[in-house]
Amino acid sequence: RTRVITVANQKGGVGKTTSTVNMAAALALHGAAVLVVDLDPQGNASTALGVDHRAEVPSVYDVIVEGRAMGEVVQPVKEVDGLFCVPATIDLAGAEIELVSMVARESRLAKALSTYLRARQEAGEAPLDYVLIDCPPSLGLLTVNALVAAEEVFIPIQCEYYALEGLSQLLKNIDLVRAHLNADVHVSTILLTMYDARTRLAAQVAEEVRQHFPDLVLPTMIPRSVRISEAPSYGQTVMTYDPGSTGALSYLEAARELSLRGAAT
Amino acid sequence: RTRVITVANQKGGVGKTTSTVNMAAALALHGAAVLVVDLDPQGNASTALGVDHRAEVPSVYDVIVEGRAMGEVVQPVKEVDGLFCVPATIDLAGAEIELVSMVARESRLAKALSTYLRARQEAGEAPLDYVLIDCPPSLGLLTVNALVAAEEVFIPIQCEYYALEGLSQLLKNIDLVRAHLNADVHVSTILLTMYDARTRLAAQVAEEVRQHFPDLVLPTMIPRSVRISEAPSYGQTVMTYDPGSTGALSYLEAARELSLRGAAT
Ligand SMILES: Nc1ncnc2c1ncn2[C@@H]1O[C@H](COP(=O)(O)OP(=O)(O)OP(=O)(O)O)[C@@H](O)[C@H]1O
Ligand SMILES: Nc1ncnc2c1ncn2[C@@H]1O[C@H](COP(=O)(O)OP(=O)(O)OP(=O)(O)O)[C@@H](O)[C@H]1O
Ligand SMILES: [Mg+2]
Ligand SMILES: [Mg+2]
Repeated sequence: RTRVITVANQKGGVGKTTSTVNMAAALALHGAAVLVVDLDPQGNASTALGVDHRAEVPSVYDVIVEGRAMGEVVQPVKEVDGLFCVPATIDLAGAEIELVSMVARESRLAKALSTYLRARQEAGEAPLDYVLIDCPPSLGLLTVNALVAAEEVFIPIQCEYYALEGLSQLLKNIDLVRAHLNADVHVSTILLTMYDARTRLAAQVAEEVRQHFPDLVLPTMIPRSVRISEAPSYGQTVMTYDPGSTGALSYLEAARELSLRGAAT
Repeated sequence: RTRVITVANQKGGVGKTTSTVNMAAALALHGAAVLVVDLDPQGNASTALGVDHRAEVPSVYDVIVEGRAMGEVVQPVKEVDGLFCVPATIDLAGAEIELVSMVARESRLAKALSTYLRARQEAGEAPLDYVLIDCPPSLGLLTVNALVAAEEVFIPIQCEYYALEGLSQLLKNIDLVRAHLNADVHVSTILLTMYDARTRLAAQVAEEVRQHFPDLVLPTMIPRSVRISEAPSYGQTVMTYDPGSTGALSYLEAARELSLRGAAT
């Protein structure tokens, strides 16, 4: 069974992309077959994975707007065996407006992904263990497509004051998608990111999130660490850029907790 | 003459809200009359200014979607004389979809603002010196409304690797708005934010941005500082929360540089 997980939070800069690529790499390094779908027009996940995403490269835009088969745009990630990526290119920026008037506008990614997973099966390929979808910082049609395509929602929360401000809106939108578009989608995981042990604020926010969502928050928190933010400039995840760093070890631990939880939640 | 400045960058978490509220407070503390328009459905700017923005409070949603007069929703900011705010409430989250099919969907904020400024003049009130518009992390209709309403664009850039990745897209969109909707809009200012002097990465990104945009980047950089991120939890800007901190002093300096540049750029 393939676990399809959408990484979402409309608050910007909370570690969606960083968590997507590092969790994906950590899972793949442990033998899992993992696909990252980059649904952010900025293409940060594609950059972090070292995957080519210049304008003419086949991308997720071709899949959801033009109807191209996903299998034709998947690229392997050089640094990590078992890790693949559907890149985002700049034309994705226009997708939200283009999707508004299209048929089945909310479920085009879901359909493309289920077709791809079935085609892999019929071709006798090993099934993917995880699909992680990186979302832009908004609740528009791209994020809705991701919520319709997934069963699980993974929410990174930065240990900063504004963290809780948009959360109720995100949860409301997930409820709307579950009521009208995808009965299976549910929040399975919350990850606390950029935890700075030197500040009282981080501890206060972490405490508050754990009180609100005791069963969803992973025990491991990701510390604020320069090595994590340096890795993308080398086209790598921190897992291969600096495997012994606190950042890499905490993502390894968080990935283990995610895999142990299973889809059962 | 009122300078209308849109604070925009679709990259999330780069310091748009933090720069908007702290620059606004710094300008007001020096005697300027300043209005902040919160155009982000999360309402972080309203929170940081300590302005009530619960669901039933009259807000920018009523102005741009319902056509309500802006003068009816402006609130004074208690902590700082001369500083006002048009708050954002949760119903702004639905505005982008609602705007798509409305008449003059791109210029509703521009029209509401120019009507408000003229009404203030006719009532014999002192003119506003600055209007700062805080945008959400996307290039949708809310940000387009802000770009149509403004003459200047102020771009905060975080000193992190992904900083330059989305910039060309933002500049392209500004060019489109200038070509079709607002001939006056131009990028007047770039501010480097969350500069961490301990990392090589921050210096590299700052250097690269200065090389690309030598005339636009303010000399002052905003350091990463815990006091800046703590201030919103007290419903204050750092200017009043901790006026002697490096964060407050650097925003004071940046505001001085912005006012000296004038609208001439
Ligand atoms: N644990 C960490 N320690 C230090 N820096 C981090 C950490 N996690 C993320 N970062 C940095 O913080 C910035 C924001 O992270 P990231 O881009 O992953 O967030 P995001 O939620 O994907 O942003 P967006 O909303 O724009 O999509 C990036 O520059 C990233 O390198
Ligand atoms: N100079 C700084 N030092 C430390 N923390 C900062 C600094 N500037 C901003 N922050 C913190 O970083 C986070 C992101 O900043 P902010 O919310 O202002 O960015 P934004 O661009 O408005 O985000 P969004 O894209 O969600 O609108 C906030 O928690 C804020 O308190
Ligand atoms: Mg991202
Ligand atoms: Mg903001």
